[in-house]
Amino acid sequence: MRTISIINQKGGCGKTTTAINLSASLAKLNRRVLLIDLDPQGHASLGLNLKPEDLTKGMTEVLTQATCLDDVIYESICPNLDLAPANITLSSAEPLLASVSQKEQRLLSAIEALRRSYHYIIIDSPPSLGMLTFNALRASDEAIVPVEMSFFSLHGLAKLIEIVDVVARHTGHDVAVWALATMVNSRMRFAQEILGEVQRHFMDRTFKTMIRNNVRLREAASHGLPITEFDPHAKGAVDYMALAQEVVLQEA
Amino acid sequence: MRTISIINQKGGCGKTTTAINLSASLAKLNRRVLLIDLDPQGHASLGLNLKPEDLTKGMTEVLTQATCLDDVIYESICPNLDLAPANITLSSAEPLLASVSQKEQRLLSAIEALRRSYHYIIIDSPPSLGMLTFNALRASDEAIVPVEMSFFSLHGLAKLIEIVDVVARHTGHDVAVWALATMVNSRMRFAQEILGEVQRHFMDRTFKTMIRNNVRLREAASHGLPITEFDPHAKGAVDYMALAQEVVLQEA
Ligand SMILES: Nc1ncnc2c1ncn2[C@@H]1O[C@H](COP(=O)(O)OP(=O)(O)OP(=O)(O)O)[C@@H](O)[C@H]1O
Ligand SMILES: Nc1ncnc2c1ncn2[C@@H]1O[C@H](COP(=O)(O)OP(=O)(O)OP(=O)(O)O)[C@@H](O)[C@H]1O
Ligand SMILES: [Mg+2]
Ligand SMILES: [Mg+2]
Repeated sequence: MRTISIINQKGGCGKTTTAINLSASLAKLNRRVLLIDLDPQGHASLGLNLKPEDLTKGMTEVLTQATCLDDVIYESICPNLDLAPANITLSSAEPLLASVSQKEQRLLSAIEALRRSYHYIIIDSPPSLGMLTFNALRASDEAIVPVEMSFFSLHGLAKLIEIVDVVARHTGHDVAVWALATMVNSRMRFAQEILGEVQRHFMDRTFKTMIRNNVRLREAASHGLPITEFDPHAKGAVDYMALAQEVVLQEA
Repeated sequence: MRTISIINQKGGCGKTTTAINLSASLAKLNRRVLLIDLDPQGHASLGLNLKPEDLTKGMTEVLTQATCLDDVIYESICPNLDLAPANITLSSAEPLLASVSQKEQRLLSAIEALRRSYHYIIIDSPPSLGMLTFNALRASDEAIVPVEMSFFSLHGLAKLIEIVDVVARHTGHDVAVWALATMVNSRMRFAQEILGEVQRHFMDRTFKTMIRNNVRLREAASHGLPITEFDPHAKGAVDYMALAQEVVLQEA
């Protein structure tokens, strides 16, 4: 089983869009996938047609109480794709766990106790480098950093890589970090420049697949569907399927 | 003096772009403006050509030590525009102040002790509803919520308005909240639908000015300049100047 976190403290760079559509594309390639929503905004849940405010239990209860991950899972959102949802109550987890020891391992323990089996666990995280993102990193072997083509996005990358190294040094747990270019609009003059910078930070750990700017990805989210179901022939669907195939090829 | 926070927990909706370019446009209209960067990413500082990692003191020291706001201010970034910068160390403020009483009023106290005088203070905040955003709200009379035209952005608005009401009830301090449509691309089929929804949430507290999608705003940020200096005739400059004029008209 591979556990992959989607992380970046920069807001709006395509974390949730990547978490939903990579998960759905891997499911289409016959991998059994669990998508864990670890963002109090609950957008991965919302984007798969769940109403976060209607949840009776979700990731908050898993992290702060003794609730099993199995007990909060919504099965077969699409064939081969399950979801562990979240809502705004998750923002209370950080203060609630402030004085608890090993608070960064709560998610790892929950995943280790999972009764169901999966090929992939994909974790969507919030736009910050706090306890929730630390929990995601601690529970993952790999991380994907979506980078939108902007100067602000570039700036935080060195810090992000530093944080991952801190987690590795403190816990002896290595996370392989990969960069994914998102919202790429090839007409933008400086996109090539930014892509070059991204490759400088991540070297061979940059996906060859680039996710192009595609309004159908936005529309799919508003219909509560992954792009694989909403419009399988859209540019966005083609790109996320190519990403899923690149991820699967790494299995070897 | 008017203190206005730019807030929204949704990432990447144009908070920093609005904070920088509204400040610079108000400065062009001969208002003396202080821009306070309250986001650990330090993008308001970066977008005005400061290197957050080179800072010796900034908003972290103001919130967690007894440093005066006057002592961290960079004067005349542009005529009439000063900046109080921030960097990643600001993310340590929340844990450092966890057990301190009235931690949400640190910024308010710092502004009240300011020796310099301004017509406007504009505060950029991070994509979360934690202590930093509470400090911004507590210190402000008004707040602007940039809303990008997407389904995910709409979802968090009700929660955001609820939080502002909580602050008002707990502290007896009212904040007038205004919505600003950003990154508007009129070719997008569903933009009109989303605009209608935004107006439903905010009613007459929606700016008539809409900020159109304009790649020059991105380019300006990468040159460390506000749009007023980088390309005063660009769509982005015209829109932010129209917004500044609408804000000034409210002064009456
Ligand atoms: N490739 C793309 N083309 C067009 N729009 C996109 C693309 N990827 C994401 N979007 C849109 O951009 C916005 C931001 O994306 P998303 O919400 O996935 O980012 P995020 O990093 O998860 O944001 P947050 O930091 O708030 O969690 C959304 O409205 C989404 O629909
Ligand atoms: N009107 C616009 N037209 C085109 N690009 C824009 C516009 N407004 C903002 N952008 C770009 O979109 C990206 C997100 O904007 P910005 O960083 O200002 O959002 P933010 O809400 O401050 O993000 P965060 O949540 O990370 O603080 C940036 O690359 C910025 O340059
Ligand atoms: Mg997200
Ligand atoms: Mg910002």
